[in-house]
Amino acid sequence: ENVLKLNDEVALLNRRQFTQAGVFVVDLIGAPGSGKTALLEATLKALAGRCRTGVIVGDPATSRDGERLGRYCEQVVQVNTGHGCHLDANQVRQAMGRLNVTDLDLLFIENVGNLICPVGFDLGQNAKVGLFSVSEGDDKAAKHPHLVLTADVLLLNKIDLLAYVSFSRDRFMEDIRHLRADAEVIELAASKGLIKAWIDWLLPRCRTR
Amino acid sequence: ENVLKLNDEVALLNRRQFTQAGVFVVDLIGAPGSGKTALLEATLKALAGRCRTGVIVGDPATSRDGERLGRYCEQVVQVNTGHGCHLDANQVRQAMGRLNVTDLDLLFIENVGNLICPVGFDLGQNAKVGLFSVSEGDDKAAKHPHLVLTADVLLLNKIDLLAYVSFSRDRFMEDIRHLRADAEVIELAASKGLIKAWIDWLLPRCRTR
Ligand SMILES: Nc1nc2c(ncn2[C@@H]2O[C@H](COP(=O)(O)OP(=O)(O)OP(=O)(O)O)[C@@H](O)[C@H]2O)c(=O)[nH]1
Ligand SMILES: Nc1nc2c(ncn2[C@@H]2O[C@H](COP(=O)(O)OP(=O)(O)OP(=O)(O)O)[C@@H](O)[C@H]2O)c(=O)[nH]1
Ligand SMILES: [Mg+2]
Ligand SMILES: [Mg+2]
Ligand SMILES: [Zn+2]
Ligand SMILES: [Zn+2]
Repeated sequence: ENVLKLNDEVALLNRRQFTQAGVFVVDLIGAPGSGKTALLEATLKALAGRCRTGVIVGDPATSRDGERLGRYCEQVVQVNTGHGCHLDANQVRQAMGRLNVTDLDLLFIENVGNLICPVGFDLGQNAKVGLFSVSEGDDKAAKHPHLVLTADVLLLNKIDLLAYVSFSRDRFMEDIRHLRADAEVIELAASKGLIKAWIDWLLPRCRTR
Repeated sequence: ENVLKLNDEVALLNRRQFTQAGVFVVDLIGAPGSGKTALLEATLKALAGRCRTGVIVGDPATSRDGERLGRYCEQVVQVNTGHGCHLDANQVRQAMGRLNVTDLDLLFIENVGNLICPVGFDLGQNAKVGLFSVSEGDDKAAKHPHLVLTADVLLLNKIDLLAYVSFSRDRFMEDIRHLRADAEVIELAASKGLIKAWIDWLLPRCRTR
């Protein structure tokens, strides 16, 4: 429909500009409180000195995530979407104007906390990352097939809580395999800094000239 | 805009029909995995014999919630929204056709897991309930002012996890008071059956003839 078509046209412009700037762009999608910001805090710390990073973060309100991330990274832009339920390509384009993308190797876009709406909106990213967390329950992959099917990699966060919540890794993985045989799932505990496999996935994608 | 206006017209029809049927309707809104279904499981069990209950549950995919709730209640309708990010009044109207609302005192509508989109769509309910959970982090109220401002009551779930996660009740409550002085917040642990204050809130609203 029309809104989507307009969005995709701007997304193409973004993608072209990102490519020219030599920056790899990640669209991070997950439910509210799944740990997107905690993951980026740990990631920015781990990549310091190895990869030049920047962040665009979207939330309906507040600049709390932008402030948290600003402690680890100079190039951070906070977008407030108001009643908007997802970042769109135009908001990302505006945010790009407040960054120096040519000085970046890796740009993270922390999308609005929402497992549905962001999935359909191309922002011009290179990779779409789907983040689930153990405390949400093991059926969230089955309930969100659009994200599972279109993500380049899936992350399962808060594995440190496995002892305290009823989450079956088997059921979660089976639901994912049922949707796609080729899904890659990386387990993490972002707030505990247990993110090695994710950093290993990122490093080859850190685009340096 | 036009979609919203059409929705509200159908919501008015729903509200009229619910009133004639003498049923009190609750729209339960919360993030994916916040514990909406767990809360309804515990609620249906607690109200058995005291209040005639029914449920309409929306999810992008699967009938897992409908099946869970069907064990405690005969009048359950599962709606699948596909790429849709919220239940709308028309979907509720269709679901009503599959229920016998005149035989109900209390109808729960478990909305799609999403803290944003469902807030703006009137379904014809009597009360809008906002559910947050401790594992999401204490900033979710501040980030979702639209829900906080339009909810009739707010619930904080998974309080049994307080020892294992970094959640400040003070910050959470302060954020809410900042938005509205009159907010009522009920603490619960749905999967542990600790829902007394919520049942106390519901019972006077259980509309019997
Ligand atoms: N136990 C545990 N808690 C975590 C982990 N990662 C994040 N958290 C906690 O989960 C809560 C939410 O984390 P955030 O990073 O704010 O989540 P988010 O996905 O950025 O949330 P939004 O941006 O609001 O959608 C915070 O209290 C974090 O401390 C983890 O690996 N383990
Ligand atoms: N520790 C703890 N876990 C809970 C509580 N309530 C729910 N859970 C767990 O949280 C997970 C999600 O619960 P659900 O009831 O499926 O959540 P939901 O809000 O209905 O999720 P969606 O319908 O998919 O949006 C499950 O693993 C539940 O067992 C609680 O009070 N304490
Ligand atoms: Mg965040
Ligand atoms: Mg549910
Ligand atoms: Zn949306
Ligand atoms: Zn929506």
